[in-house]
Amino acid sequence: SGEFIVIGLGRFGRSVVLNLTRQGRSVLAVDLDPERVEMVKEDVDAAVIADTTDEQALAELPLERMTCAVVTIGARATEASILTTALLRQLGVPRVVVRSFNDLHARVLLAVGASEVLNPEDEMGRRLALHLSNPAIGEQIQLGDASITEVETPEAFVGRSLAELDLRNRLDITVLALRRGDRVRANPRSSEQVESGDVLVLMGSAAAVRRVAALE
Amino acid sequence: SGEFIVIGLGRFGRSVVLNLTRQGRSVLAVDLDPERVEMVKEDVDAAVIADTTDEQALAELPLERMTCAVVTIGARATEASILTTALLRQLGVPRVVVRSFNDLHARVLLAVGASEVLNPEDEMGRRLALHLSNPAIGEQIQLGDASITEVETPEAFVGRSLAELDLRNRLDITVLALRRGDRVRANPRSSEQVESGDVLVLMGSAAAVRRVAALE
Ligand SMILES: Nc1ncnc2c1ncn2[C@@H]1O[C@H](COP(=O)(O)OP(=O)(O)OP(=O)(O)O)[C@@H](O)[C@H]1O
Ligand SMILES: Nc1ncnc2c1ncn2[C@@H]1O[C@H](COP(=O)(O)OP(=O)(O)OP(=O)(O)O)[C@@H](O)[C@H]1O
Repeated sequence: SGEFIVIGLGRFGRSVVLNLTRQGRSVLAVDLDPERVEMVKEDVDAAVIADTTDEQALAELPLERMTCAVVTIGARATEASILTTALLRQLGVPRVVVRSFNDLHARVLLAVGASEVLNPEDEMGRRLALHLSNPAIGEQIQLGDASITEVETPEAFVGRSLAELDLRNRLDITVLALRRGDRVRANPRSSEQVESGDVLVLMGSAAAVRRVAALE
Repeated sequence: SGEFIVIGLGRFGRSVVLNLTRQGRSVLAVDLDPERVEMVKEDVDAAVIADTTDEQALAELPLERMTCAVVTIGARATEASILTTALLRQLGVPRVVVRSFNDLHARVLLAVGASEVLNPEDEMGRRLALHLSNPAIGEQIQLGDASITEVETPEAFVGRSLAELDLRNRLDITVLALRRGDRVRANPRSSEQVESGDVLVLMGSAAAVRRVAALE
């Protein structure tokens, strides 16, 4: 299991803190702004006011117990997030996950020892744009070159069996699962007839899946 | 295909604009701050400076061409996002997707006609916390009660065949796909032997999948 330290309690940092606590993890929340510390105090094991670019202040925290640090310092303090990341690694925290604000910031964070960087706005902007431009496409899992994608059944498929559609030979697409209302069936039989409103879980190249999703 | 209007060009709004343009969509970007409009002008079909709580200013935009509006006005102007959403619906935009900042804001937005609301920080905070607390768990697709989840093969599975593991009878889990290096195989045979480093794509209840992910 392990203990987490989360530094920087803006909207994103507070969401990470609350969700880690909900998953039953032990969390130490840190921010230089007393009001932000006050906002999460009730929800965590411990909450501390500290400027984490101050090595002295950081060294006084119980970092040896932490298996992972999450640095969610904001866009207006990118130097502080870089300095904090470097200090956490020097003080021996094994894994440091850091929020980045652009490609250059991400590269510098990785250079000073961040284990992972992520940019929540970019990631969510990408997902929303994908969802808006292909309304038939739902959630996706990227697996190397292939992807597993939820697709609303195109009208052109309704009333036909999976054998007739022959997606494997025509587009190299496998139907992994079929959802009809609340029921989900893994590896549907080839004789299964597709109905309107079915959701198909397809595995194939991103281009092949988009072609299916673009059918009327 | 259709045309999109994106209102509010903070980090998230700019990411939506850039990703819609990359998907080949036509985008009209709007903000009351000229500097923000300047930042995206080169990347979009049209970019306009306007205060979208001003009905007159909004009515002058070519809204009749828009199939969808995205309102990404920031946390410091929640009233503006509510008012803008209401006006867009009154002026006939068929679909309005709006960023929300808390549950109350989301409920009010839905009450004035938002088609969908989303909170990027909450969503990403939830995903990150899930990934951090279950390191063996990768991406997921929620399908009603079941979920399709990428799981790193636990050591306890290595060297055993899928038939021996008998996940379907023991945990009601189906192995939909198996990834080994760059190769991904859908519906692996039951005689397939699992190797260290394999990634399994499992379908089953969230609790059953977590039990597999928690094995050493
Ligand atoms: N040196 C530092 N030490 C500790 N906390 C810091 C430091 N510098 C900034 N912070 C904290 O980081 C937090 C997040 O920053 P800020 O609120 O500016 O970001 P934001 O981009 O608006 O965040 P969000 O989008 O998550 O709301 C703030 O609460 C701020 O006090
Ligand atoms: N009435 C309005 N009409 C048009 N644009 C507006 C209006 N009110 C606010 N905006 C714009 O919304 C944008 C996003 O707001 P802001 O930058 O405060 O949000 P933020 O929460 O920091 O965003 P992000 O997290 O996406 O960076 C700003 O560019 C602002 O000018």
